[in-house]
Parts: sequence; structure tokens; C-alpha cells
Amino acid sequence: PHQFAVVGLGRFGMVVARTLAERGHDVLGLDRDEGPVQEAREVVTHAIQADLTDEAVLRELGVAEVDAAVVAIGDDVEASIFVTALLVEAGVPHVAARANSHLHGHILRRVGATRIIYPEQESGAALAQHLRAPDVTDYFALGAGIGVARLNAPRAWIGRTLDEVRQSPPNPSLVLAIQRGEETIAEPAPGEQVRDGDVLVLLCPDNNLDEIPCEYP
Amino acid sequence: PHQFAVVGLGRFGMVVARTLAERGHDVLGLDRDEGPVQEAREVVTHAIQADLTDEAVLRELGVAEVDAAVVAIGDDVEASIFVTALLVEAGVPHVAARANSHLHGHILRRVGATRIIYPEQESGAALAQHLRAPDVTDYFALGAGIGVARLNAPRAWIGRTLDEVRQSPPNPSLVLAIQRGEETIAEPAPGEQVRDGDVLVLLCPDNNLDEIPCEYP
Ligand SMILES: Nc1ncnc2c1ncn2[C@@H]1O[C@H](COP(=O)(O)OP(=O)(O)OP(=O)(O)O)[C@@H](O)[C@H]1O
Ligand SMILES: Nc1ncnc2c1ncn2[C@@H]1O[C@H](COP(=O)(O)OP(=O)(O)OP(=O)(O)O)[C@@H](O)[C@H]1O
Repeated sequence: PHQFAVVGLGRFGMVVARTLAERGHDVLGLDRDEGPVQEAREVVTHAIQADLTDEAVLRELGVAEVDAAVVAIGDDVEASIFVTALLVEAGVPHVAARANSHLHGHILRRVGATRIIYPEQESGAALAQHLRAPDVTDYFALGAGIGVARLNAPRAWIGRTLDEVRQSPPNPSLVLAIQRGEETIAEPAPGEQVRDGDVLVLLCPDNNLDEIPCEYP
Repeated sequence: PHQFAVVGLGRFGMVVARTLAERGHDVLGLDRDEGPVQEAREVVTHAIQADLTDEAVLRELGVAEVDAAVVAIGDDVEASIFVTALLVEAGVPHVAARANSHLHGHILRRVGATRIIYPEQESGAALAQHLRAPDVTDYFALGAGIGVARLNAPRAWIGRTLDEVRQSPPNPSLVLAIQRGEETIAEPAPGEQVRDGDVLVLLCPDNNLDEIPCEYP
């Protein structure tokens, strides 16, 4: 397990902190307000109320010892930039920071952030992916025009074998798994038949996703 | 192609609108402010300045004819709820809405939204996934504890065959693809050797991701 610091315990920071802590990592949660710190206390290793734009505080708390830090401050752009710069200067090897705009993100990189997150843009792109292929419950682009799609078995495929499915739009190159009720059949045989209620995971050309027979008229 | 309406052209709404329009779908972008409407004009089919809490306006603009609508209003919770309710009552079959909190999301569902998006939580979870396995550049959970991971070939795997890789942590069950420079080798042979700079896409048990040999000390 590794050590992480999360500065800013709003909705974004709290989820980062909680997820890492649940996976067994050491998480130091920091926020300038009492409320978020109290809430974080139940999920992280240590939660401390502090203003991280104060360099003395940062040193005192030993924040520089972590493997990676997350600057999850949203609205206060100045604080976001200052805290990022201080963490980088203190020697934290990886600093991920959330940005409000491309210029803000550019500046964060200039002061040494190693990864920039744009929450609204990321979830907007994921929603658009869902809307254009609503039966595709997840999509994962692999680059070079191929991706992995998870989809509810379209009505038109029920009773077909996987070999037959490979020949109909969107012509997946491989069915990786079938989720059937509680069971997951990884690397199913070509003769396996699709049943109503199956969830299929396919390796599939990205451009063809819109060709999956779907619920829009 | 389908018809979509996106109400609210902030960072989230704009990305949804742009992505769908780029994929060839008909996108009607709506915002109460001039600025976002102007910006959207370059990327969507139609961009109109309007206050969508006004039921008469909604009817006039024919927004009810779309296949799906997105309520991308962030801060104004009242407007988000009212616009969602109006779109549902007007007969739009799928209404996706962004929520600021779980209670807000619950209310949106009660007024008929078919999908709720929490941008901060979604990107927070994605960042946590990245931090716990930093060489994994993407991860896609398939449920039942398996997922698809894309990762930079760890130093320890260079020169090994895919068969050997399958036997070392995190014991992937299948290497789906190798991205090597400009080329993507889908379904590579078991004897294929990993080269420096390769990006591997694996079907892999989720709990083992932390075992990938990685850059943290
Ligand atoms: N200088 C600082 N030191 C420590 N914490 C800070 C500092 N400045 C802001 N924060 C904290 O960062 C957190 C997130 O900031 P933001 O203003 O984006 O709130 P939010 O909108 O609740 O966040 P989210 O969008 O993640 O829900 C807040 O809880 C705030 O108290
Ligand atoms: N009643 C309404 N009718 C139409 N548009 C609206 C209405 N209320 C708000 N909007 C628009 O919704 C957009 C997004 O709202 P929000 O207040 O979240 O702005 P934002 O913070 O810029 O958004 P984002 O977080 O997506 O970047 C704004 O451009 C706003 O003008």
C-alpha cells in the first residue's frame, strides 16, 4: 500500500480519498473547513483541518512524505495553484490537480502538477458515449479505433451463437465475456448462444458502435 | 443518427453536445445566456438562447421531439429540477440530468429523469483508480471482479512472452491487444514478446491491479 494526501474534501476529493482508503492505502485528508474534515474522519487514516496555502503547516504535517498528492480544490483557483506549487516544491513526486479551465490546467502543469483532471469534461464525454449507444453500458477506447464495449444483448442477437454475432453489426472482433445473472463466463466458446438478459463484453471497432441494434426508433 | 437536446452549455453540457455532434447526430443546444450559445453555434446543429423553465418556450422550440435530452444545469438546482420535469412531461423518452448531491439526484429521478450524472464523483473514482495503479492508464470494470486494464509495459515484463506475462502478477487471463507505436496488434499470439514502450490491454482480476510492478518505491 502507498501513502496519499488529498487536499480539499468536497465531492471530488472525498471520493478519491474514500476509494483509496477502501483499497487499503494510507490516506491523509486535509481541508480548511471543519465539516469536510469530520466527514472524512470516518473513511480515511487521518483527517486534519488546515489551510494548505500555508507552507509552514505543510512542512509540520509531513505532507511531503507521501507517494502522491491530490489537489481537489475546485472554486478557489488561487489556492489550487498555490497548494499545487507548494506540494511540488516540497518534493511530492506525483501531484494530481483538478482544473476549472484549460488555462488553469496549463498553469497547474507549469507549477509541476503531473496530472490534470477536468471532472465536467470527463463525465460529459462518458455521457455522450452512453447516449449514442444506449445499450452500451460501458465503453473503453483502446485507441486505433478499437474499444471494449459492454452491452445488454440486443433482442436481435438472442438465440444466436457468438460466431454469428461476430458477423452482424457492429462486427465485434471478439466476445470477451458474457455476464449471465450472477455468473461471468470469461472467454466464452464460439458456439455459446446468447440468451435474453445476457450482458456481453466485446472487443469492437469504435465507429461501429452506433450500428448496434438499439432501442431508439 | 438521433436527435438530442442539451440544456445548459457549461463545461459539462458543451462536451456532451460537441461529442454527439462530432459523431453525426443532430444536436439542439440551449442556454439562457448569450455567451455559451455563441460558443455552441460552431459545434452543434442549432444553438438557441432560451430559459427552459418556461414551458411555452419548450413547446415552441419543439424540444419534445428529440430522442433524448440532457439537463446539464449545474448550480441552479431549482432550474435543473424544473427543466427536467418539463422535458419528461413534454414526452421526451430519455432525460439524463446532472446532480449536485444524492438528494438532488433522488428528486430528479422522482420527476422522471432516466439517468443521473455526478461528474465530481465519477472523475474522483477514475482518479483513485489511476493512483492505485499508476501504470494502468485506463481501467474498465466488467463486474464479477474482472476488468480490462490498459497499461504501460512494466520494466519487469520486457522481453517476456505473453504466456509468461499471464503467469506473473496480476495474472491477467488474456492479453487483448498490444499498442506498439502507431500499430495495434489485436488478439496477439501467446509467443509474442513484450517490448519497451508497448502499451498492453489485459483482461485482469480487479483485486490484482495493485500487484502490477510499478514506479512507486
Ligand atoms: N487553501 C485550502 N486549504 C485546504 N482546503 C481548501 C483550501 N481551499 C479550499 N479548500 C477546500 O477544498 C474543498 C473543495 O473545494 P470547492 O470549492 O471545489 O468545493 P466543492 O464545490 O464542495 O467541491 P466539489 O466540486 O469537489 O464538490 C472545500 O471543502 C474547501 O474547504
Ligand atoms: N433555466 C435555464 N435555461 C437554460 N439554461 C440554463 C438555465 N439555468 C442555467 N442554465 C445554463 O446552464 C449552464 C450550466 O450551468 P452551471 O451553473 O453549472 O454553469 P457552469 O458551472 O459553467 O457549468 P459546468 O460545471 O458544466 O461548467 C449555464 O451556462 C447556464 O446559463
